[in-house]
Amino acid sequence: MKSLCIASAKGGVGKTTVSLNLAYAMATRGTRVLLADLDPQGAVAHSLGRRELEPGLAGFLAQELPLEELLLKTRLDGLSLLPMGDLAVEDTPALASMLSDGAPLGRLLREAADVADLLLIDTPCGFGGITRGALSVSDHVLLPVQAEPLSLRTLDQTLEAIAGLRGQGLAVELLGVVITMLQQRDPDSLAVAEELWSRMPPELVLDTTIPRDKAFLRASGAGVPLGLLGRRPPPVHVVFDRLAQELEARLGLD
Amino acid sequence: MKSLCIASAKGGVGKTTVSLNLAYAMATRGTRVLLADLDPQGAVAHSLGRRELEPGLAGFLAQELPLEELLLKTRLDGLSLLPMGDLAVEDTPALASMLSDGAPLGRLLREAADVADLLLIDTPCGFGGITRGALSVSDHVLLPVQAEPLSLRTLDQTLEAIAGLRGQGLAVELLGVVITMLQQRDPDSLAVAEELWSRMPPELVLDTTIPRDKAFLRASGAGVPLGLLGRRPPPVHVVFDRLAQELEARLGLD
Ligand SMILES: Nc1ncnc2c1ncn2[C@@H]1O[C@H](COP(=O)(O)OP(=O)(O)OP(=O)(O)O)[C@@H](O)[C@H]1O
Ligand SMILES: Nc1ncnc2c1ncn2[C@@H]1O[C@H](COP(=O)(O)OP(=O)(O)OP(=O)(O)O)[C@@H](O)[C@H]1O
Ligand SMILES: [Mg+2]
Ligand SMILES: [Mg+2]
Repeated sequence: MKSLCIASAKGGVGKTTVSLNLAYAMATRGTRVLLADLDPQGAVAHSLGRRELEPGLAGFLAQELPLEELLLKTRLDGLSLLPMGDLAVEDTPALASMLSDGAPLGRLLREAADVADLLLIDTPCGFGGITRGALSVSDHVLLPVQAEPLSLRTLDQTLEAIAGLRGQGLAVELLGVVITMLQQRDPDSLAVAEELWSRMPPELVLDTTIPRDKAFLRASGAGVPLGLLGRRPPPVHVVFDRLAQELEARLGLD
Repeated sequence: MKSLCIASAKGGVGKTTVSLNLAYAMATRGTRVLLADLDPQGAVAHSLGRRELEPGLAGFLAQELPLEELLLKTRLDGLSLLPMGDLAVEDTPALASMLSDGAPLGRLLREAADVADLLLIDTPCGFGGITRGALSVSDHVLLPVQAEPLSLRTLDQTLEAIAGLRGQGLAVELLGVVITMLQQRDPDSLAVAEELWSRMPPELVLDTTIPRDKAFLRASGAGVPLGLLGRRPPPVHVVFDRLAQELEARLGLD
């Protein structure tokens, strides 16, 4: 099994949207994917219109429940979900300090290996204890960069944070950045993409870019990944097929 | 002096954009505003195209420097800035635990009262130690809610977090929510605004809404608040005049 963490210091750049739609696309192409939601807000479950009442990861950690009992099946055989579960807001700091050295997630990794080829982890914004814990059990990390000036300006800090964690002994490798919410006809948005293409080493910027598209609001309003929106999914959903193909090759899952 | 914190559990909802443009609009209307950036990413400075090399808040706390020495003047007499300053990424957890009970920020409050009528505090996403510290020294908190389904779904957790902190003794009052990035011609975006108008008590939803507008990308690309973009500011900048007026009345600054 491989493990991939989706992380970013900046908020609202598309971590949850990429996690959900990439997991769905990779599962339709035959990879067994376990999507784990480590964001205390439980955005993955929210994106799927589910109430957060299952025990989820919070139950896995607190009551030592077996993973098999907590996984949520989806309409797709190859995709299972581990939601954050029922976590009281005031318990978030305790969760962050519990996870920050990654030890409790070791059991997640071991039990996930029985059911999945890829463990995909969505994280909250920033590099607090939860994200550091997730990175400590991940082989790779993918950084969504929103094609807007503010998100570009904080990219250096994200790259520094990753380099710093590797300096402290974490093995996680930077897979690269994926450009999200790109508006090709907006000069300020396009300038961000052009700067990434010219500044970053080419192998660290994924070829697939994700355009800003109203279909994403429709999908999250309907509580489904793009691929399940309506009888015929919106044309933009093929972007995640391309992203899935690119990642299969990079992760050695093809 | 009054103090107002801009906070949200969800990332990328417009906290920094509202903080910066509201501070600028209130200062043009005669309120002396100190805008303090408590986000370790230093987004306020990034929005103004500045390098983060000043000591800023990190220097204020670590070296007990006087506030007067750290404030950055702007083109507007009534607006001064306290950037986050030069903070190494690995020092963020220590900052979060240092601030979480708010005590170090007490000195900020006392010294700010000599220079400002309003202390406006931008915070990182989530309700970690830094945001809890900021809330503990704030009279009021304003919650930006992005007019998109995912942001609405996490609003309950934000309201719960505020109620929980008040239960633990914090005096901060919820001023209300401000709808950001509203797309009136997109049914999914409009549905979020309509749900807020029908679900929340009317006094808790500000009358002023902030539309999604490309001018915001131009302004952050140029490193200025909307009011300083180009020879004649874009029409959308009047939205922050209206927001300023509304807040002056609610905060008793008129
Ligand atoms: N390509 C896109 N086009 C249009 N809207 C998008 C796109 N990707 C994401 N969105 C919307 O932008 C908002 C932010 O996306 P999302 O919640 O996935 O970001 P995030 O990085 O997970 O945020 P957080 O920091 O809160 O975890 C959501 O409302 C989502 O529906
Ligand atoms: N009304 C708007 N219309 C269009 N774009 C906007 C608007 N408000 C903010 N933006 C853009 O949306 C992005 C997110 O805004 P911003 O960085 O202010 O959010 P934030 O809540 O401070 O994010 P973080 O959680 O990272 O602190 C930025 O690129 C900003 O320029
Ligand atoms: Mg998310
Ligand atoms: Mg911000």
